[in-house]
Amino acid sequence: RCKIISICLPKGGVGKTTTAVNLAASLAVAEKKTLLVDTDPFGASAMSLGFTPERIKAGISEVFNFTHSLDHAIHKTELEYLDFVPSNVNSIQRDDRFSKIAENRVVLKNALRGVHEVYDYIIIDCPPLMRGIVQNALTASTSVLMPVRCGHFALEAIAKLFKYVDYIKEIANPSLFIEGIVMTMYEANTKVTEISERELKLRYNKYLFKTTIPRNHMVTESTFYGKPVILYNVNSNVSMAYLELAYEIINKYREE
Amino acid sequence: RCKIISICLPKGGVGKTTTAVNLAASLAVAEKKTLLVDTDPFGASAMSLGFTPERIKAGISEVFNFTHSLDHAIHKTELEYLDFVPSNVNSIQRDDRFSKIAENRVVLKNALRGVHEVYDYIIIDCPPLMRGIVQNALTASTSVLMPVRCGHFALEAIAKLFKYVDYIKEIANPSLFIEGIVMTMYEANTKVTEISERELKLRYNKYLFKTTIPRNHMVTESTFYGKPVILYNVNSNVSMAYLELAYEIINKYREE
Ligand SMILES: Nc1ncnc2c1ncn2[C@@H]1O[C@H](COP(=O)(O)OP(=O)(O)OP(=O)(O)O)[C@@H](O)[C@H]1O
Ligand SMILES: Nc1ncnc2c1ncn2[C@@H]1O[C@H](COP(=O)(O)OP(=O)(O)OP(=O)(O)O)[C@@H](O)[C@H]1O
Ligand SMILES: [Mg+2]
Ligand SMILES: [Mg+2]
Repeated sequence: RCKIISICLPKGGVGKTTTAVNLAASLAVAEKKTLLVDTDPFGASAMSLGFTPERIKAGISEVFNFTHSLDHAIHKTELEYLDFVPSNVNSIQRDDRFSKIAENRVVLKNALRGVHEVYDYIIIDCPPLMRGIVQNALTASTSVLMPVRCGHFALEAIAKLFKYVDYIKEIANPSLFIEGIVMTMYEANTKVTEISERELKLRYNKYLFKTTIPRNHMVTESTFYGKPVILYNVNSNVSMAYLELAYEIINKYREE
Repeated sequence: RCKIISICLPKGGVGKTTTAVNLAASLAVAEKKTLLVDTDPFGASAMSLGFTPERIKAGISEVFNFTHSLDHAIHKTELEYLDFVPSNVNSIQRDDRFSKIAENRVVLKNALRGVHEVYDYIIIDCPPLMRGIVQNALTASTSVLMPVRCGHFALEAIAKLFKYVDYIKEIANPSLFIEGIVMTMYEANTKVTEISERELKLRYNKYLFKTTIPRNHMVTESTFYGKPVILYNVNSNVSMAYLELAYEIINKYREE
């Protein structure tokens, strides 16, 4: 019943955190019981939801250190159907320790086992890389959702990630599949968008979501106020797009 | 004589690679003998300069595996005064091995020792993190240049990096200093820019470069053609800005 979706791309700044936070919030608005898990030591998901360090009791860092069970790292949010596990990797020593423990690729999978029955969706925000903790996330996941910002680097990143997903399927998680590719920060009528869209449709057409996420300053503005954009400015085109993306995913599973 | 500058910020997608490539190219246009070193396994610097895998004979990956000296990983570019060392970490196994060897923080410093006499500037492109290879880069560097894109995440990233630089100064490289903070993808008159600029001036005013790098699609467009934007479209505002940034750095050292 529980679908675990990793939001992943080895390229930085493509909208992984923005998509993880707002997709999770949109699923919660649709009254799907949702858990957002931040595996990026940088901790941008916590910033997006207004969780300052004082408000965090424990996070993935403590779960990986085996000092806390996942239950103790779960925080309630202002959305009834959304819970949150921050990364809380908040020191240089913890970052080193976290990346060492993450070499064991089943730690996250085992940690999430206990909460499968509770949630409809678990959304995992990943850092921009393809080893260690991201191997953990993909090993624990049902599927992978790739946000892509138009440009040559992001397209190359998709090709690399497709290969990596095949590798994870072979060594750790045979049932892993590609949930889809969503275009983020979309700006119509630029040459970059034209080239990227043509290439995406050529190579990955069947994976492309119908929904595209438009570029809108409200997203970046909302992070200063510790609110996901779907709560900060619900009528904006970008909020509507994230709600649409959530329904596109919900309806896909309904058909099954 | 040789200045080694790491282009670094633990946040993804802020313009590290774009700044590393175009600053190095601008220094070369100013006839400073420059070496660009890519330490990011993703390899975006190579993409920016049109180095496809077939054209790469060796990179940082081989230097860290001790199969090649740095000399053998140096590639000529179309600019007379610019040489390039790609990352060439081009498999999952190599990525794992690379990050293990990078736990020894002096590998890069020792590798660069042999070429100090040859270059005026060595520019190091870093991945968006703060351990392993980035510890290597900061241990090997004279200074750190931080590109920042307006927004809450990038501002938090600066605070984290300042702390990390203090840590590196304490344990490995006491003479490391902050070269400066450069605003990238700058768009005037948005609330995000207003809040960010105010906060940057309040907290880091003495570190801010006079030069800001404007947002211009030409940057992303240029990556499809394997050319740094200062060669792809030399008259654009973004190319002029990178040339200006190079002269701001050159003149700073001239005064010393
Ligand atoms: N639709 C959008 N419109 C405008 N800005 C956006 C949009 N989505 C994301 N951004 C901005 O782009 C920047 C990068 O987004 P985000 O941090 O979500 O990417 P990421 O892939 O998680 O980055 P990292 O690789 O560092 O984890 C942020 O400043 C964010 O506010
Ligand atoms: N001045 C600019 N105007 C418009 N787009 C830009 C500018 N600078 C960079 N970009 C684009 O923003 C994206 C991110 O830039 P870049 O890859 O250089 O960042 P990065 O910090 O190196 O990312 P990573 O963290 O993944 O290494 C790229 O698609 C690039 O083309
Ligand atoms: Mg992120
Ligand atoms: Mg980069």
